[in-house]
Amino acid sequence: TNFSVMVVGESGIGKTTFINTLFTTELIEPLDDSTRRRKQLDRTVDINIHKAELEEKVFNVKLNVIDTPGFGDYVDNNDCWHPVIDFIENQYEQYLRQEQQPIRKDIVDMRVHACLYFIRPNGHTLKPLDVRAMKAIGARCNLIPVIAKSDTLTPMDLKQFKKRVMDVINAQNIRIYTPPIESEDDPTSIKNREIITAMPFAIIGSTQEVPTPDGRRVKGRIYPWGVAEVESDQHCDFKKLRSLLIRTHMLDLVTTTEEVHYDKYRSTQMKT
Amino acid sequence: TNFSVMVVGESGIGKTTFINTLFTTELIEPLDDSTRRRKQLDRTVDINIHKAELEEKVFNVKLNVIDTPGFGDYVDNNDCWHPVIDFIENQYEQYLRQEQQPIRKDIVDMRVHACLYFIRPNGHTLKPLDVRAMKAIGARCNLIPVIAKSDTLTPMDLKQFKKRVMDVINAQNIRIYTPPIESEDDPTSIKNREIITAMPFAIIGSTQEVPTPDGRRVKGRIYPWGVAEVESDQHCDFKKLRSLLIRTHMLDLVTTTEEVHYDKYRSTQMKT
Ligand SMILES: Nc1nc2c(ncn2[C@@H]2O[C@H](COP(=O)(O)OP(=O)(O)O)[C@@H](O)[C@H]2O)c(=O)[nH]1
Ligand SMILES: Nc1nc2c(ncn2[C@@H]2O[C@H](COP(=O)(O)OP(=O)(O)O)[C@@H](O)[C@H]2O)c(=O)[nH]1
Repeated sequence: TNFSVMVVGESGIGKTTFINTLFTTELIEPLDDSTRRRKQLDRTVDINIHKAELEEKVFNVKLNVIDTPGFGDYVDNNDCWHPVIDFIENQYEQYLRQEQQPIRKDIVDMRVHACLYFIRPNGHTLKPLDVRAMKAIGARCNLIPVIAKSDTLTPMDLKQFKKRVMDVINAQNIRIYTPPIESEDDPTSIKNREIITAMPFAIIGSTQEVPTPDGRRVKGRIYPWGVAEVESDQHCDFKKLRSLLIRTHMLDLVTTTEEVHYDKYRSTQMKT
Repeated sequence: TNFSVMVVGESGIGKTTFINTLFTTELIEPLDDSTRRRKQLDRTVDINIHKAELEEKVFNVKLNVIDTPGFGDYVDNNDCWHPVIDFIENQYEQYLRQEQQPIRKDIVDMRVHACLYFIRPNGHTLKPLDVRAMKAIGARCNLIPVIAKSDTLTPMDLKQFKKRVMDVINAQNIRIYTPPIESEDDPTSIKNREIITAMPFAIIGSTQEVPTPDGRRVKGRIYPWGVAEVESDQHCDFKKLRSLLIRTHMLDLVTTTEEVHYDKYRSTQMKT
């Protein structure tokens, strides 16, 4: 099975660290300074694909992480989400063509199953760029907004910021991925409702293991005033998001991509 | 005496909080959400002037804080530093005209004595916008770059980031304010050298008083993992910057504005 996750957000927002934290293996190598400076000069948005094999419990998953260097990084960021949109639609196009072949074996499915959009934790509201990009992305694939570097926000700041982000998302009709809720008291539905109320997920990323004041060793960020822990539910929503992506909802993300987003693309193409 | 400080940086970077922390009195009222959203739609960079009387030790200072809402906030931020530059030069122009009057009493001096440029703590390097804006500003007034929300950076991150920022500043010939160093072992020179090595200043802003785990009450940000203190030298450079701005170097900032920056403007104008 192919599972493709796209990460979108400006340089330095923590995408690389998050992906490497999530998959416990260094999937994305950090760029060196001279490469970064060269990227600032070329003013383009690239699409980079990183591949890995995941052995999660009983199934083998071919993981693809799609990175978007250059997104939101320039003085003029007009249309910087177009390469992202084009990539998503190209995967649908390629799948459509393969699907239409008389012989269908060995179809390569590179469709994007989830797009993690990294929001800067500036504490006020979404930027105009975020609104326009998320609107375009959410209309074409499973959009999961995340609040990057949430250790920048105090619990009070975070609560307010999450509310404001959701207000703008709703006011602007931005479509985000929502897990299905079937029945009122199904344990799965309760779990799903917890997930929905936590959105947008506040994340902290770190591949470093550090000692806490009380002697444990955890993945986290060590500050003079304390240790922000990646895997503590009191510190951030990392565990909820990880669980959604690679345990409980991987199948739903793949299914909705096929049955909702790809289907919409396909029927639009067939009409024209 | 008039003392004018300009704060430049994108919305949500912490300018308001910093100014209110610095001057212990709410000089800038935070915008409400609807005003912020309207600002996002108008796509202009404004110049707002906030006035206050400061009673610092033996002298009375008329403080002016100049804010720049809209800077760096749009999808396309081309030339967004132009209103900032225009404002700085307009003050020189107005001073020049008053200076040229036969009767000079009651000259109003609104020249900008220091411009605090807020850098996003993204951990990699300066953004192209930062480079272009700082280059233009530093050529015309005392530019003091600060690393905003430095509680986002671990001590290791911060050390690397400061170095990278200074590397780019030097490579790009961005002129920043440097306190004078007269002699090798003068206690003032030692203090000045400490200040220079701390640049760019890493700041944490907070007007809230919070309890620390060991029972003190401090200005800071209270996280589940600890309290980031504004006035601890182990946590950030706030005290160094405050000392520079309103104690040890206020006079030098005023003098260099007059003798270096304004003088350069004046002689350029007189040639043309
Ligand atoms: N405060 C904070 N910093 C982070 C976090 N994740 C990553 N960083 C730091 O942010 C910087 C940029 O991270 P990186 O993952 O390379 O960002 P990318 O350019 O989006 O891939 C690095 O210095 C990281 O240490 C986080 O959750 N919180
Ligand atoms: N992590 C962190 N957050 C801060 C700091 N200073 C301000 N903030 C938060 O950042 C948000 C925006 O601050 P504000 O001062 O209004 O930013 P402005 O738009 O630049 O004036 C608020 O939620 C503040 O609580 C800081 O030093 N560190």
